[in-house]
Amino acid sequence: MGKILAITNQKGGVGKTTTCVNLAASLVATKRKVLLIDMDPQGNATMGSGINKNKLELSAYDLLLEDAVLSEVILSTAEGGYDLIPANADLTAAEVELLQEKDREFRLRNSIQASRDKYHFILIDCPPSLSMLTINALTAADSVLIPMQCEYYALEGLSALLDTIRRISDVLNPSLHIEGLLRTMYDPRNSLTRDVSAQLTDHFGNKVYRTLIPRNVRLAEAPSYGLPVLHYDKDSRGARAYLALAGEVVRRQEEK
Amino acid sequence: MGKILAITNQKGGVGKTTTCVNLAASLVATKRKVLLIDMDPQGNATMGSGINKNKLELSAYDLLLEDAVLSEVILSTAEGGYDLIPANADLTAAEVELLQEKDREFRLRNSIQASRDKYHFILIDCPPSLSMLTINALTAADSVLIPMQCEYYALEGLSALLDTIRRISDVLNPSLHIEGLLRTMYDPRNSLTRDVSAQLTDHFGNKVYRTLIPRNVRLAEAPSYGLPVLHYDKDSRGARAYLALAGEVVRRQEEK
Ligand SMILES: Nc1ncnc2c1ncn2[C@@H]1O[C@H](COP(=O)(O)OP(=O)(O)OP(=O)(O)O)[C@@H](O)[C@H]1O
Ligand SMILES: Nc1ncnc2c1ncn2[C@@H]1O[C@H](COP(=O)(O)OP(=O)(O)OP(=O)(O)O)[C@@H](O)[C@H]1O
Ligand SMILES: [Mg+2]
Ligand SMILES: [Mg+2]
Repeated sequence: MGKILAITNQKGGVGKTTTCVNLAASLVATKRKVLLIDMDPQGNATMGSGINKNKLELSAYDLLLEDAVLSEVILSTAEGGYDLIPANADLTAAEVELLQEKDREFRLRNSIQASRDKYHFILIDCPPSLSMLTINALTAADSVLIPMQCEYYALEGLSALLDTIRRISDVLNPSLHIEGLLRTMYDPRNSLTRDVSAQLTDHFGNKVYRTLIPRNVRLAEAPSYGLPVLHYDKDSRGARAYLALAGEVVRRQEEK
Repeated sequence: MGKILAITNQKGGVGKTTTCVNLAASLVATKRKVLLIDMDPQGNATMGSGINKNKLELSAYDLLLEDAVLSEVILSTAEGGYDLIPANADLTAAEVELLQEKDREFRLRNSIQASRDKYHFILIDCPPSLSMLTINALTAADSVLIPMQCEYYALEGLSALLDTIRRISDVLNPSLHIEGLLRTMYDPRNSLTRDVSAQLTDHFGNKVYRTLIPRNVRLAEAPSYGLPVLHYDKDSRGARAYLALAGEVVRRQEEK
C-alpha cells in the first residue's frame, strides 16, 4: 500500500522542492518505486527532475480539472528513476477554477487512489501558500513532511501550518498527521540555527527527523542540470544527507 | 508625489520581506517618510517590524474588503520610524473574497491613492505567488523591485514574473515598469551565484542594482527582535548594504 506524503510549508524557500526531488531519487536508490507529484505552478520539481515544463502535453492541471487519467499524465525521469506528474503555470488557473467544482478539495485524492498500490511512496511538492492546491495535497496525503529552515520567520509560520493541518484532518482527511519535521540548510556554526532547532526538538520531540540537511552548494547546483544531487555529485554532503533521510523515512514506515 | 514600489517575486524565500523592512528603515534614516504595506498573509513584515500580527484591530484585509480608511489601519513602528499597514492570516480569505468584487484588482490602488502624497516612498511586501494579492500590489504600484537570490530556481522563475508584469501593464496599470533587480544573499565565493549574477547583468543591464545584499546572519536574527537590522546591529554588513540600497533607490528617483 503506497504511502502518500505531502511535502509542505507555506513559508517560501525552505527546501520543499529540493527535498521532494532528492528524497524521491534516494528512495529509488533503496529499491522503492516512487511517484513525485508537482503541485506548484512554478514547476520547480518538474525542471529539477530534468523535464521541460514548457513542453508538456498533459500536466497536473489536466489531472485536477480535465479528468485526465493518472497513467496518461505520468512521465518517467531518466536519471532519478521515479515517475513524475509534471506541472507548469497552467496550475495557477486551477486555483480559481477549482473553487467552482463541488468536490474541489478531493480532486487530487480521487485521481491517485486507483494507482497508489503501484508505488511504495508518493511525494507531493506544494507551493508556498495554504491555498486550494495545498489543500488538495493535504486531503490526498496520509501524512505531512514539513521542511523547516531554522530561522525566525519559518518558526513563526509553523502555527498557521499546524492549524491548517488540524482543520483538514477534522473535516476532509481524518487520518492526516505529521510524519516529521526536517531541518534544512542547517548550519551548526550559527547560533540562530541552533536556537530554533532546540525549540523544534523541545516542542516536537521525535517527530523531528534525526537527519539534518546541511547547507551544501551542490544541492543548489544540481537542479540547473535537471538532476537530483545523487546523480550530480553522489559523494557530496547533500547527497549523503538525503540518502540518510530516505533510510530514516523507510525505517519509520516499517516500524508502523 | 510618493513613489509606490511593489517588492515581489513568486519564488519563495528570496528576501522580499527582509528587503521591505530594511529598505523602509534605511529610507527613514535618509529623512524620507515611508509607508510599508504588508500584503502577505504570513504577516512577516508585520512581525519583523515589531507589531504583533495576532493582536490587530484592523489590517490590510479591512482595507481591501471592509472599506476601512487608510488612516484608521495605519500603525507607526517605534524603532523603524516608518508607518505600517499590518497583515495576518485574515488576508488568506481575501484571495477568495476579492474574486466576487467587480473592481477586485483595484482595491489596494483605490485605498492608497488619497494618501500617497504624505509619503516619499510606499513599499508593498508581496506573498510568494502570482495571485490576487500580488495583482493588487502590481496594479497599485508605479514600479517593481524584484529581490533575486542568484540560484537556478529563482532565475528560472523570472520569465513568469516578467510575463505577469507585462500583462498587468497592458491591461490594468500602463505605467508599471521594473524599477530594479536586487541580488540578495549574495555569496561571491560561490560560482553558481557568480554565474547567475552574470546572466542577470547581461540580460537586464543597469536595471540590476549595483548594491549587492550579502548573506549576513544579522539579517536573519533581527526579525526575532522585531527590529530592522539598522536598529539591531547598525555596523553589520547587512545594515550597511541596505543603507547603500536606500541611497541608490533615492538617487535613481531623483535622476528621473
Ligand atoms: N540544503 C541546501 N543547501 C544549499 N542550498 C539549498 C539547500 N536546499 C535548498 N537549497 C536552495 O535554496 C533555494 C530554495 O530551495 P527550494 O526551492 O527547494 O525551496 P522551496 O521551499 O521549494 O521554495 P518555494 O517556496 O519557492 O517552493 C533553491 O535555490 C535551492 O536550490
Ligand atoms: N541577506 C540575507 N542574509 C541572511 N539571511 C537572510 C538574508 N535575507 C533574508 N534572509 C533570511 O532568509 C529567509 C528568507 O528571507 P525572507 O523571508 O525575507 O524572504 P521572502 O522572499 O520574503 O520569503 P517568502 O517567499 O516566504 O515571503 C528569512 O529567514 C530571512 O531572515
Ligand atoms: Mg518549491
Ligand atoms: Mg516574505
